Amino acid sequence: SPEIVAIANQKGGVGKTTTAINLGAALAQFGRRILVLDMDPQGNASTGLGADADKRGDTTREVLSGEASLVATAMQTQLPGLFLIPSTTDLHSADMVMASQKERVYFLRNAIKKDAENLLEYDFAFVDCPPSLNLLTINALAAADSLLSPLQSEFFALEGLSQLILTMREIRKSVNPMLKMEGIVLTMHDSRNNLSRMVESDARNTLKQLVYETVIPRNVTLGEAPSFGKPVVVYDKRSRGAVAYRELAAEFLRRREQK
Amino acid sequence: SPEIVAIANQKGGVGKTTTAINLGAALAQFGRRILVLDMDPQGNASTGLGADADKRGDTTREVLSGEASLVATAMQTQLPGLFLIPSTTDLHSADMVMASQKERVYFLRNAIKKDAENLLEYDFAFVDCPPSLNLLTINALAAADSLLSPLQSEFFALEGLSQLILTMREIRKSVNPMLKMEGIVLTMHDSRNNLSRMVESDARNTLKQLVYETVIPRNVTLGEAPSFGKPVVVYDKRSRGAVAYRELAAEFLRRREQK
Ligand SMILES: Nc1ncnc2c1ncn2[C@@H]1O[C@H](COP(=O)(O)OP(=O)(O)OP(=O)(O)O)[C@@H](O)[C@H]1O
Ligand SMILES: Nc1ncnc2c1ncn2[C@@H]1O[C@H](COP(=O)(O)OP(=O)(O)OP(=O)(O)O)[C@@H](O)[C@H]1O
Ligand SMILES: [Mg+2]
Ligand SMILES: [Mg+2]
Repeated sequence: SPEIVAIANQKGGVGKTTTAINLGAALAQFGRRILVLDMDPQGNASTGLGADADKRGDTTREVLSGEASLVATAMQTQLPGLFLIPSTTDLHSADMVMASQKERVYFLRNAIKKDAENLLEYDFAFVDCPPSLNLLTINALAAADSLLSPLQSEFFALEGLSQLILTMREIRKSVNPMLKMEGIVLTMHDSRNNLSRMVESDARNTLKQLVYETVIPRNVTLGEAPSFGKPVVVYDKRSRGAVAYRELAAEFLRRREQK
Repeated sequence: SPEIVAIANQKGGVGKTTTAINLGAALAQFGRRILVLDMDPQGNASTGLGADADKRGDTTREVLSGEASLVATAMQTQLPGLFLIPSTTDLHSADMVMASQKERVYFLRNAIKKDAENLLEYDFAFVDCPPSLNLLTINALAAADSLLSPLQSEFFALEGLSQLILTMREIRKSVNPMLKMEGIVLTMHDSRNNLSRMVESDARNTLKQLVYETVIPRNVTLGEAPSFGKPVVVYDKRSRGAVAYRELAAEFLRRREQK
């Protein structure tokens, strides 16, 4: 069955959505079958994969509430092998509704279990989380096999990492003992500037093998691609952004083979 | 009494904290008395203003729960005229506690009312909000006179603006009829790149006078300054970031004189 990977970090704007879209797309180009689940009411992963806001039938909200099954909701993107469960701002109200229920942290996990048969055809599912340790993110961490966390090469982002690791430990103790830290990916990196280099050396010194060797550079095509509803590996496959995400995908697979 | 300005945008990493710190600091240098209230459990505004995590006595959490008064909690920063109400990750649990109370959206407003006498000495209070439309942000919008929203010069950020404006309308209808849209500030702008220019022209065409003339450029000193616990106007006063925030402060004051 597919490995469920939560892409989470409560610090805002660190590259969660960009990583979910482009790591997913690069793996699809390598022949894997990938599901991206948009767990953010902002719906950025949905827009970035070309799902126009008015064409999103069933969404993550209906999957969480049990009205729709996971795999039936998955829609084909322009890239073969890459599928999306879109979200809209309606997901915001699902957050409120879940809050009062006893099973509130297990809605996603239950939806995955219910559809386990149909999910067998996928290799990986990436859950794009909102910038907050709210119920939507907790649901993703409770359902995931592993957590992949983008780390923006900035001071505030480095500061937030310890909070994320603490939260991860709590989740492991309380709702999901199997959750493991998959890795940390440096994003928006500019090797000419001291701050970026300082963040990288700090992260590698403290987190060692957890930090991916691949570093995603700051590259304007990564900001342009979503406005065309395309992953960067489709929008501009020779760009530094596309090259970096293909390298990341290769390392992501290598790490699994070594285990 | 001071004008309460909420600095909010549910899109992550758009420059909310950087604007709260540096607009506040520039106004303090112009002789105004400024209070920055950190409403984000990440505590970035607190770190960026030099309040070490282990030296934060009473914080926003105690102010919201009524255990401490607003002005008594305010701590002097290194810059004369600039005061801070710090936060820690404890604020997360306050969010949970508030959720079950009837007055849940008015905790901040009640704290401000209770301390109205002592607040008279301040000219402006800036509330730095987390990247989410959660109870902490709603409390800030319910208590604020105006909303100042940073707009990162990126596609996803532009997309999120309509959601923010919808939320603002709902708040005006339900909890705070006096709340007005103060303005929108373009941040991390790079005039050499098409995407930045596209976002700027889109924003100015649709939002007209709401968009500040002053545009904050992408400038690495804005990322470096928080690692020294200083506003950029103190850390490197001749940098493009410092110049831009001083210009923003001047325009912020001009907009008020013209009204
Ligand atoms: N390596 C990069 N180089 C340049 N721009 C980037 C890069 N990665 C992401 N971006 C842009 O930076 C912005 C923030 O990235 P993104 O939206 O993926 O972060 P996020 O963590 O998902 O944000 P949020 O916390 O709001 O969910 C986006 O506009 C994106 O297009
Ligand atoms: N104009 C700028 N030029 C360069 N870097 C900037 C600029 N403004 C902010 N930054 C840096 O970009 C990152 C995001 O900014 P900031 O943390 O202020 O955004 P935010 O909206 O408060 O994020 P969050 O949504 O997590 O609260 C920070 O590391 C900050 O130092
Ligand atoms: Mg995102
Ligand atoms: Mg912030």
